[in-house]
Amino acid sequence: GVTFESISPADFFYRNRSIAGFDNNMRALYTAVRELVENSLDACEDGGFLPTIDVKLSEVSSNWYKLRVKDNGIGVPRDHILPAFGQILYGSKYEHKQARGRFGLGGKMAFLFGQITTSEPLHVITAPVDEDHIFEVLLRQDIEENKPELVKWERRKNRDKKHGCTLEFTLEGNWRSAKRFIIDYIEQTALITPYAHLKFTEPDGTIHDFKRSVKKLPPPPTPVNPHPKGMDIEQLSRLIEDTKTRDMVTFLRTHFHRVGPKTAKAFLKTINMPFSQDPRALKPNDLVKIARGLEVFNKWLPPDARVLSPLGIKLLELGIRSTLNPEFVHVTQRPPNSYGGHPFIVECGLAYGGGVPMKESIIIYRFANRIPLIFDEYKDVSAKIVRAIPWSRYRIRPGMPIAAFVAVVSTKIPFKTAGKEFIADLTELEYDIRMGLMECARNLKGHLRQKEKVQREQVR
Amino acid sequence: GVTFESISPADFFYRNRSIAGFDNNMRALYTAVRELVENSLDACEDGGFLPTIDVKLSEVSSNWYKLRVKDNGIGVPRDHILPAFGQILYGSKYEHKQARGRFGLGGKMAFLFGQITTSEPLHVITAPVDEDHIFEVLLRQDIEENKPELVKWERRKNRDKKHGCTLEFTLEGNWRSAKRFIIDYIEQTALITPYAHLKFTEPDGTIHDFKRSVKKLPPPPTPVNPHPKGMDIEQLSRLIEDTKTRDMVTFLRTHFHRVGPKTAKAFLKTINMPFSQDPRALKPNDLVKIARGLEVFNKWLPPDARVLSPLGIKLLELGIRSTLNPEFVHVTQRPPNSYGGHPFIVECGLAYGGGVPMKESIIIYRFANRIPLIFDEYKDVSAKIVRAIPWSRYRIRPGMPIAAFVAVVSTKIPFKTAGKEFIADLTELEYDIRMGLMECARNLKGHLRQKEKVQREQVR
Ligand SMILES: Nc1ncnc2c1ncn2[C@@H]1O[C@H](COP(=O)(O)OP(=O)(O)OP(=O)(O)O)[C@@H](O)[C@H]1O
Ligand SMILES: Nc1ncnc2c1ncn2[C@@H]1O[C@H](COP(=O)(O)OP(=O)(O)OP(=O)(O)O)[C@@H](O)[C@H]1O
Ligand SMILES: [Mg+2]
Ligand SMILES: [Mg+2]
Repeated sequence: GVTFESISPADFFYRNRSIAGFDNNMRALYTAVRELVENSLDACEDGGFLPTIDVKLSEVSSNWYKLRVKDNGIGVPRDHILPAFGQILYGSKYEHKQARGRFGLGGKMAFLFGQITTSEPLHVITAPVDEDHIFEVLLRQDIEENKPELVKWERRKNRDKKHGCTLEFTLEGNWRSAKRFIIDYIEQTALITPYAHLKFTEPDGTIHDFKRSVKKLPPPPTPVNPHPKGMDIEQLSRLIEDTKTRDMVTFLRTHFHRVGPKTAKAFLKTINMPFSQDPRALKPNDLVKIARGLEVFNKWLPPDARVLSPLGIKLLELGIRSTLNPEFVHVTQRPPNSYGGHPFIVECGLAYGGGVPMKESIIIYRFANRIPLIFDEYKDVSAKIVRAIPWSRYRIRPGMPIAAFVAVVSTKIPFKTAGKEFIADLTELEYDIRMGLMECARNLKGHLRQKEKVQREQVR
Repeated sequence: GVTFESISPADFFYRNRSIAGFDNNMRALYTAVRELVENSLDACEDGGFLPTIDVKLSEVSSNWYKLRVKDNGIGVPRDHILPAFGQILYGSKYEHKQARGRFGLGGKMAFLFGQITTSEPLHVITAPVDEDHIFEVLLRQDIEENKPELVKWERRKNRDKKHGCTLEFTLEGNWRSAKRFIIDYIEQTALITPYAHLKFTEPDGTIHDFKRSVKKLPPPPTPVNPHPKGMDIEQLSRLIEDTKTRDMVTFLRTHFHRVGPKTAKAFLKTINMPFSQDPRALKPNDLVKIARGLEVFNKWLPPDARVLSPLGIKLLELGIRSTLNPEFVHVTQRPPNSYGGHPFIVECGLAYGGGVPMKESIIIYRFANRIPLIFDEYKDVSAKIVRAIPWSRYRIRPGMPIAAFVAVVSTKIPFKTAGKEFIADLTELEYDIRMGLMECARNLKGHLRQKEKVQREQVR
């Protein structure tokens, strides 16, 4: 007969680690660096600190590398050190707020890959902000049970009041193949995080030092209620289960983003629901009615852009000019939009000429919640849109030196893989990316037409 | 400060369902059909029964569809009905054997999507083989706790001794957009499963009836020990934890695929380990030594092809000819290979002319463990290889009517997403796909050269 079993989520991601970005020794090394740098950037921004992040990769023996990442972030509170680093699907980024982290597994998958290839434990030194001690911990993961295994725990007084986290572990990797992608990732991260000081040391000792060029943090994102558009019945039932409200108008105003009394009442009228209806008395059929109505109702206010923290067109243009020194740049920020209850903002840019390389097709730079996406460009929704735009209509021909920039921020980036390599084909997102790039294309067309005109007059 | 939480695996895949193939209402409807058909095919083959599968999609209201799938497989044993359909990461396909299922979540994600869009429960009627009763169950999923919620349970005597499973649930879907992909999937499944009787009824009543054209099942795959190449330390420690063996030669012979006493001793010599070493006394350093040694040792026997169940070049050619009626076909089966302890076999085919459509680039048909892969072709490892092959060297030019077929079977297909849409870029796999397609290309070149010669002589 057949044998039934259940496996832990750690076991699932161990057995199927290509889903989390650990396909092979090249991708594993890249993803490990990515996941730790993103954890450090989140930890610094969470505390309002200008990030200082030191990444060091050193060769232990052929194919074995020690990765060490040190930051000045908020550190990890004592009671959460073991599960934060040893329990898959445990983390501090499950709330409805823009962050690089989201899944509760990235950093841990990196340590897990180190453990299964070298058997070495994870070494953590952390000085959590608001606590008086520094904790130095060695731990492993019990993959079958999905829990941390403590190897060593030490605590000492935090005399100089510094805060932050240093992580070190050893993993098998393919540096020769990963090198250009890792360096590309670090450079692009520095491009869109000019307020961070990022230092990366290669195994051969070469140092890439990206000093801060901006001395203050951008306004941080804030936690936010879900936007009413695209709610599903599970989300609704969870809100109803925990709600303290006792009528539907207050329910809508309390739990959804930017819903005032007038809008709430107008909505309830469209589904023939009394304003005084107690949310806890709703039947399953009512939930269906509400979910469908929320999707169809078209008088919702769009999400408030201030809950998100986009790059800003000034910063995006600065980054493009400093990286590529182009002859022409146009950047634009789309109005806030939302999908499935999650607000998002798309920013687009086109750069032409100057230092932009000439390639057969348009080079695409992609950013999602300030994470540069380096792999699988042609699989990404941005590439799908770039392929579909009728560029010749804007006098843009193959072989021209053109680079496109697409930056998305959201309370939830719809990644297609747990390795955050590329974004799913989401209809609302496709619309904004297309509109943004076409606006940039129209502006570039004007520049090209002007340039042609000048060139023709020179010929005469 | 920050708030730490953990979430259940059901909650993870609910929140991030694009990772499981439920990106939007079109993909969700497609993936739901796929997952249930594959569960039914596995259930029939597990019991050695010629599959008879009846898939019916009917429109409940605008955008709501009822999906009903009935099969004559082994059914689900009474004690496993609730977790099999209500607990994510629970299933019968975790063993080391070729199967369509693997993750323990596909069918459940389909029902979950139905539940969150319509609030309707899953309706199961199952007659498990080897039991005397038929069970009729209504259930929902408690997503936050990752456990089934029983709504109704009935049992009656199984008088006519039939066996199988019928599943029915309602989900929001986009049939208009999904239609061509779903029909494509059903047709390609019929192509590579000629021993199955597959019937699909569209919402408008149109019936696609694919009768059996082959009257017996192919030899089934068998459970197998992992192949020694590409073991990691976690796999080794699990084997050691459970082993009844007390010396390393017996350990290797008992737990690995095709390792005899001579090979085991030769291997142990290469890592200076005594034959009598007790596996339970191994230190972490020894595990590292063994893992590295297993990877480097080059005298392992390749995996025994008989544990896998490839299509076979006869069946593949039959399927290609019946679908496309080409002027020329060449198919080939690569020798067994393995990666990470998992044996795999690649079969390739090229079809030219006749009914093969003329497209700008080569059309690629992909199969993984007899699952047709319909989406995301350009993201798949096969497409990566097709783009990289220098076709002009074989007189194959763009615009020729050419279709490529790549079928992979393995104890573990390295899917890049939990939605099984495409395969990760695995080095060993890339090698075999390239060699297989180039062999077909050489044969096609011969055919094209012959054809040109004949045409030139006709001109004279
Ligand atoms: N350098 C760090 N400083 C402070 N806290 C950290 C650091 N690295 C990880 N953490 C904590 O550990 C938690 C788990 O990290 P992990 O990378 O596994 O998941 P995540 O970042 O929450 O989500 P994702 O899987 O998307 O990366 C984080 O949520 C954070 O609270
Ligand atoms: N039609 C069916 N007949 C018999 N057993 C079934 C059927 N459908 C599902 N099952 C059982 O329920 C289990 C869970 O199915 P589910 O699709 O969720 O996961 P899986 O098939 O094991 O893996 P995957 O996520 O890769 O599909 C299966 O392993 C199988 O034992
Ligand atoms: Mg993280
Ligand atoms: Mg399944």
